[in-house]
Amino acid sequence: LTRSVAVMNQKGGVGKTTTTVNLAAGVARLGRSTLIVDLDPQAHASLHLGVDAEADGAPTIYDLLLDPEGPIDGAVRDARPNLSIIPAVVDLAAAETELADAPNRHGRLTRVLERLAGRFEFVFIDCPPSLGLLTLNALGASREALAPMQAHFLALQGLGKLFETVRLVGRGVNPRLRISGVVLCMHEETTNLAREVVADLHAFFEGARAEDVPWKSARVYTPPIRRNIKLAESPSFGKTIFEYAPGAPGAQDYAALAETFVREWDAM
Amino acid sequence: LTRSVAVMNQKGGVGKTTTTVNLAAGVARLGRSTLIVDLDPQAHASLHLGVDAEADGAPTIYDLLLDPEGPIDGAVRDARPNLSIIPAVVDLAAAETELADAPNRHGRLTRVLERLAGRFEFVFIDCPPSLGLLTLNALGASREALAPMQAHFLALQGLGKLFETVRLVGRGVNPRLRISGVVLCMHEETTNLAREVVADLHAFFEGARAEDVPWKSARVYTPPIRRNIKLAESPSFGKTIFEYAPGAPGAQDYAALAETFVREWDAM
Ligand SMILES: Nc1ncnc2c1ncn2[C@@H]1O[C@H](COP(=O)(O)OP(=O)(O)OP(=O)(O)O)[C@@H](O)[C@H]1O
Ligand SMILES: Nc1ncnc2c1ncn2[C@@H]1O[C@H](COP(=O)(O)OP(=O)(O)OP(=O)(O)O)[C@@H](O)[C@H]1O
Ligand SMILES: [Mg+2]
Ligand SMILES: [Mg+2]
Repeated sequence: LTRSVAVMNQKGGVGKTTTTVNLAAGVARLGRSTLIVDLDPQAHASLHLGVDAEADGAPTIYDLLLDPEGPIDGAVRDARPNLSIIPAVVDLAAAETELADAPNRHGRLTRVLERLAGRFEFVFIDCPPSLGLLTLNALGASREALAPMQAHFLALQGLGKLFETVRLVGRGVNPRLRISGVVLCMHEETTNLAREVVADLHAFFEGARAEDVPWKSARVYTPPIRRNIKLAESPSFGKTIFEYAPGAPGAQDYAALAETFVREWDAM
Repeated sequence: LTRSVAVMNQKGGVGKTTTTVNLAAGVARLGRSTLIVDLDPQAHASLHLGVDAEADGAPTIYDLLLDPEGPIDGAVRDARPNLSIIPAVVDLAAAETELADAPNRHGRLTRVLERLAGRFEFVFIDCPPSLGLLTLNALGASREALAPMQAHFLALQGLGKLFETVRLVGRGVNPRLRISGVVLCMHEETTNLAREVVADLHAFFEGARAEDVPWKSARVYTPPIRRNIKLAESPSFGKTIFEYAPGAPGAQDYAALAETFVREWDAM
């Protein structure tokens, strides 16, 4: 069984890529076989790990979306011990248009992950800041949606639409889809704003426990990921936080989050 | 003559909305007639100013993009003294698909602004985190592109693609398009990362001075906008920073930026 996770939020710059890379790296460091699928035309997750898909010419996620039956082994690159990645390239931006009228346009990534069934225990899919076709493919292919967010007002505003999208996909192509919860990123615990937003989040999730909705068992993950400049520096070296600054708060927080994530999975 | 500005950056969460609202408000406070066009399906600029387009039922930017000859006066709402806004609604997300095969799909907003010619001295267009059809409309309709950014590595990476897009639009539908420059947002001057990124930016712009490119006179605007929690709090009250916390660093910085922006325009 595979814990496949769409790391998504249409709000920009909330920590989707930073969380995909460092949570996946943390899980891999715990010895679990892990795959990252970079579904963002910006290809930042690929860049973060030092993988240049355009340089090596091997298939990318773009090729696999256009032809899910195409060559797949070359697309999966080893990035670290226990950590592989199917990288993105900027061409991926065209995929939304090219697939707009294509058959099974929402189920392309599902097919790709089916072909890799059994190879990885954890799959994390980095999504672009939108609820378009790429994100819908991620939601269609995953067991759960994980929403990084910043405890700011504008990010909270977007959650309603985010949940509604998950509900629609859950009623349509992917009935098993759940929202596992929210990861607080760039967190400044000492601000009133952060405390108010977190309180709102907890109240919202508590209120949903008895309802038949995809977020009925959603939670605010702990620990929050504190704001830590080391997390912003590490991509420029093509390194995860554990390689770049293993003692930094960012490394502590993502390591703890990875342990929570694995422990929770083993208990299910 | 109108200073029309596409506030754009495909990187998410870099301060596009916060800059559109507070720079426009700063310019309006200096007595200049200013229009905000909210071109983001998230409608955060509209939310930030307390304008709920869905509640009042009047035309929105969505309606005008689908029919640029449609009713326009009701679409322009007074938001503050000297400051008007054409708001967005979530339906706008569908516009990219609905207009994908439409005639003149890149020139819709140009037509809308032509119909408002002479009414406003400054026009700021808030773009979504993408280089898709909405952002292309903004670039086609504007005299200049202004890119808010965070002095982080991943934001710097995206600039190349951003400039390339501006160059393409400049060669195609809008030969007068320039990049006026970059606004540094959420700036933490004391970090090495910020200093390195700013140094890279300055070097890049200096190196372009002699070339025939749309960014030959681009600059890093001063002052940078410091990280200030008040800027993140103000949208939750439907207020600009000047209304919410007039003495805060965020208000000082956006007031100074607005003065720079107006003074520069008067000198042109
Ligand atoms: N906890 C943190 N502390 C400091 N900086 C952070 C932290 N998390 C992320 N960053 C930085 O903030 C910026 C935004 O983060 P990131 O790119 O991961 O967000 P995103 O949601 O993937 O953005 P996009 O919507 O553009 O895909 C990046 O420059 C990143 O390096
Ligand atoms: N200087 C600042 N200090 C503190 N918080 C800020 C600052 N500028 C913006 N913010 C907050 O950071 C978040 C991202 O800013 P904003 O929404 O303006 O970015 P954006 O580029 O418009 O995002 P998107 O790509 O989603 O449209 C918001 O919650 C905003 O309130
Ligand atoms: Mg990202
Ligand atoms: Mg915005």
